[in-house]
Amino acid sequence: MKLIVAIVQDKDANTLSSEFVKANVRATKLSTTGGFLKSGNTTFIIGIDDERVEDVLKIIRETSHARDQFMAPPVNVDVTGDSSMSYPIEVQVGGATVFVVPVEQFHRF
Amino acid sequence: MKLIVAIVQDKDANTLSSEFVKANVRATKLSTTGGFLKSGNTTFIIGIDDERVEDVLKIIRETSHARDQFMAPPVNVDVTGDSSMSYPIEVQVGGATVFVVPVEQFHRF
Amino acid sequence: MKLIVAIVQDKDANTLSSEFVKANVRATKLSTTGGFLKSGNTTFIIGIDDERVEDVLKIIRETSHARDQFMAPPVNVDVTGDSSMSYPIEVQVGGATVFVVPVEQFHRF
Ligand SMILES: Nc1ncnc2c1ncn2[C@@H]1O[C@@H]2COP(=O)(O)O[C@H]3[C@@H](O)[C@H](n4cnc5c(N)ncnc54)O[C@@H]3COP(=O)(O)O[C@H]2[C@H]1O
Ligand SMILES: Nc1ncnc2c1ncn2[C@@H]1O[C@@H]2COP(=O)(O)O[C@H]3[C@@H](O)[C@H](n4cnc5c(N)ncnc54)O[C@@H]3COP(=O)(O)O[C@H]2[C@H]1O
Ligand SMILES: Nc1ncnc2c1ncn2[C@@H]1O[C@@H]2COP(=O)(O)O[C@H]3[C@@H](O)[C@H](n4cnc5c(N)ncnc54)O[C@@H]3COP(=O)(O)O[C@H]2[C@H]1O
Repeated sequence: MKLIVAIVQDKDANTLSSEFVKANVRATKLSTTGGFLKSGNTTFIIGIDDERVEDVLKIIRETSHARDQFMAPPVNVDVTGDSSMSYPIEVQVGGATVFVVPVEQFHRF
Repeated sequence: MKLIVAIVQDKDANTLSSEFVKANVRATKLSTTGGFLKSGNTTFIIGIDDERVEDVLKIIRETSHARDQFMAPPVNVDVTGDSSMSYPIEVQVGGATVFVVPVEQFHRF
Repeated sequence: MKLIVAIVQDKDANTLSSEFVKANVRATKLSTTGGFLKSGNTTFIIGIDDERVEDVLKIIRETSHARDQFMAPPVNVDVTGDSSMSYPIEVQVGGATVFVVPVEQFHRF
């Protein structure tokens, strides 16, 4: 048994949930926030048998899409009052960041 | 030291919190959502010494109760417009789904 | 690769986020609740290379500050109606509670 922690973009969360249901993959969803962009994203916690880890990774890989996002630029005021540095910065946000963690005991009560 | 991740129903969350406090079990609560029913539930993260893992599992087992929940049926329109498939589906939701994860370092700052 | 789970006080969350960004440490933030005080706190999930675990622990240790918090006293009504037990209780809340968890697979899709 493994615990998969997958951070994905909100735009892909509902599709990913449906794909998990179709594949009989049990999952719990958390509303989270990215540390850099400070915008909302979604973290799935998925407990899964060792033999199905690759299936789950495949579903995540095929459903999550990298996208460009703009972030408000850091405030930068130099001595001439020059605002040439104030355009929004484009950042590419990945489809998914995934960690597979070992599980020593699994119980359903 | 282990990290216990326990997903329980909202109805049992407050009782479980009180039982943890009485037993001097430290815990952090997350508001989460079930991937299938899409309804709110509660996930506890509990860091606990190896010798107390069984105590914690016992508290969770005795406090969390399986219940029936109804889910809105999937929309199913067939060629005759037959709506015979539109009754809510009854699903049994377990008291708790629990993962015990190994911890390599534990710090309190 | 390790997964660091760090529970900190809301008051330190923004500073900790900035320190992570400056140090190029990727993190995801969760809004959580303490099991004892039932007040909001923040949990960071940080996936990090083994060689950088100590850097991350240092950042957390230096940024998170222990504080006193008051909790509403438990309701205690004795037979004489004595309310001598009704003062708020002072509790020291640590800067951070941190778990380092092993990661078997790490993927970015
Ligand atoms: N210090 C920095 N310098 C330059 N660019 C930076 C940066 N920190 C982040 N970025 C960029 O900004 C995107 C959004 O990061 P954020 O932290 O808001 O949102 C992240 C975060 O919530 C989570 N995440 C990614 N790696 C993580 C890790 N190692 N541990 C925990 N969470 C992670 O997944 C979300 C998407 O991450 P992704 O890497 O695809 O996309 C990242 C990356 O392209
Ligand atoms: N392996 C795992 N990894 C991560 N989280 C897990 C998990 N197993 C359970 N959970 C979490 O615990 C909640 C209760 O699951 P339980 O299996 O008791 O109760 C489930 C189960 O009886 C049923 N169910 C879930 N998926 C199903 C499916 N694909 N087919 C048929 N029934 C399903 O619906 C109930 C509610 O499921 P929901 O997903 O809304 O909510 C789940 C989910 O949030
Ligand atoms: N082993 C663990 N597993 C998971 N999460 C953990 C944890 N240890 C700490 N936490 C999380 O960190 C927060 C701060 O804990 P700390 O021990 O610094 O500060 C604690 C501690 O000084 C005190 N406290 C907690 N439980 C107690 C108890 N049973 N008896 C006496 N004091 C308690 O109240 C403060 C606030 O506790 P609260 O539960 O609201 O909030 C906790 C909880 O959300």
